[in-house]
Amino acid sequence: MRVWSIANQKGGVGKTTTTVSVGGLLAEQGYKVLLIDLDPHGSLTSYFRYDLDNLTKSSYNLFLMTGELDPNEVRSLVHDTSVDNLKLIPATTALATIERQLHGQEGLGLKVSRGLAQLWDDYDFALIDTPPVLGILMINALAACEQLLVPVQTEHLAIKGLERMLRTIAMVNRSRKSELPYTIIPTMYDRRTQASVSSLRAMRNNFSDHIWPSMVPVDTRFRDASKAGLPASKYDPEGRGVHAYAALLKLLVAEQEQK
Amino acid sequence: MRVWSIANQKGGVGKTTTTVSVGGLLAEQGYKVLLIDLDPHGSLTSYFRYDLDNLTKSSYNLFLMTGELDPNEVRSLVHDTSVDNLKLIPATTALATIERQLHGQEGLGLKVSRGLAQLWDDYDFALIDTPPVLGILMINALAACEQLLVPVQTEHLAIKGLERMLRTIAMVNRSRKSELPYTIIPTMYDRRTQASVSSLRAMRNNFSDHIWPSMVPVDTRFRDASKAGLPASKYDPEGRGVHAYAALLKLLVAEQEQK
Ligand SMILES: Nc1ncnc2c1ncn2[C@@H]1O[C@H](COP(=O)(O)OP(=O)(O)OP(=O)(O)O)[C@@H](O)[C@H]1O
Ligand SMILES: Nc1ncnc2c1ncn2[C@@H]1O[C@H](COP(=O)(O)OP(=O)(O)OP(=O)(O)O)[C@@H](O)[C@H]1O
Ligand SMILES: [Mg+2]
Ligand SMILES: [Mg+2]
Repeated sequence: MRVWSIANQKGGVGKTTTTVSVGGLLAEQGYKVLLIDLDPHGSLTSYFRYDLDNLTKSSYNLFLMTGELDPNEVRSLVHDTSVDNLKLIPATTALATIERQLHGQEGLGLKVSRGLAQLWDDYDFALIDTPPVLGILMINALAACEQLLVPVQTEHLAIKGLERMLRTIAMVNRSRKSELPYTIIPTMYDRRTQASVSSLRAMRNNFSDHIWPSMVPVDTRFRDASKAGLPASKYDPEGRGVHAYAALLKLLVAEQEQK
Repeated sequence: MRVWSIANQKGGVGKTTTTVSVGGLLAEQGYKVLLIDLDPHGSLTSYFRYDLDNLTKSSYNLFLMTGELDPNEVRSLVHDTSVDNLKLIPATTALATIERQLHGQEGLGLKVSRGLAQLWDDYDFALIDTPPVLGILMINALAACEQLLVPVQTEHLAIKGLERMLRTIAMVNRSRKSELPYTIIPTMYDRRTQASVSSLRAMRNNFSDHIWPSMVPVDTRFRDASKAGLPASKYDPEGRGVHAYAALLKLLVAEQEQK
């Protein structure tokens, strides 16, 4: 199983949209895909019509499991989505209490990676969506993954946020055996806006060795797709946003196979 | 001094844009305005070209002040912006450590309101920008303000986020003498997108007694303005987004005068 996390400390940059779009395309290509929602706000969970406030099994349970883990207990957290081959471990608002309640507990940063290890042969890919805050939930996602996707809106303020995210990655790398590979994904690109054009150019200059050479354009179909509770590729396979994510995925999978 | 907070637990809905736009318009009308950045990510601080990582005086200092407060010590946290009549108490990334470091300290939820009380005669309005997370920083903003502005993107997922924000307001109201007035502001409305049109209608149906009857349309000039480090009204006074915020402000100020 390949584990990819989608993270950026800036809000509203397209993390959840990237998770659903990439997950949906992988599932359509026949891969078995598991999505994990680590955001207490639960956009990914709501996207697939689950109600955060009424779930008894969720990613929160991963943080309560101690000692020898039972694969069937982890499997019981998995829910269906509207798409074949695409499953979900949803979030609940209780995730927001973990930092205060479990602070100082041994191995708190590795709860998600230990839980996912129990499902290693069930799925080809696991994608983890994260909240826009540096804390124990993001640390778990960064510790559990082998590749990090960093969506960044093509606008001026987002570049400052990206520098902070890269400092977080450098911090995490100090406790990993090998450096965490990451890909910066320019999103919501609008060629009619001067700020969008110039910030994409600035991003390509400043972060040239980790940035995806293309970008995801602004596409109103993403909002329509989220209203329909479907990945964009199921909602409108010919959308320009879907084509962009398909091109990104082709590159990521090719790079992954080389390893 | 009137204190307004801008908050929503969902990321990327236009909180910082609303803070800058409303603040810029009030300053142009001759009011003395103070902006306060409580977001450890510091979009408002970056907007006005300050570097979060190199500031010695910031909103973080408000949380360290104890005992009898000295107005001049609070005044020393105030920085200039590119606009006359518009000042800023910036953020630093250290804000993200408050919850862990000061947890359990007496009166931690009232640090910002006690600090602002020292500047009561210096400004006509104080606007507080917040991070997209329920925690001690948002609690401080909700405790300090007399009016809450809740920007909500006109898209399907945002309505779920709004329900959660309203539960947070209900929680805060339990410890206030009188209910906190709040106004829901539909943002980034795009009449070409079916999801935008139907979610605005759903919002108006479900939250009719607290929603602003108009909305802020999608306007690419906001990104250009943020690149220029200017409020949208200074960047392009005739933009349709600026006109929308001017109409909102007229209503809010009129309502405020009636009290
Ligand atoms: N390429 C795009 N074009 C147009 N709209 C987009 C695009 N990508 C995402 N969106 C829209 O932008 C909004 C924010 O996206 P999303 O929720 O994926 O961001 P996020 O980073 O996950 O936010 P949060 O920080 O709250 O978790 C959503 O309404 C989504 O539909
Ligand atoms: N009406 C609008 N039309 C088009 N773009 C907008 C509009 N309002 C805000 N934006 C853009 O959307 C992005 C997110 O806005 P903003 O940073 O104000 O949201 P936020 O809620 O403060 O985000 P965060 O949760 O990260 O603090 C910015 O690029 C901003 O320029
Ligand atoms: Mg998200
Ligand atoms: Mg903001």
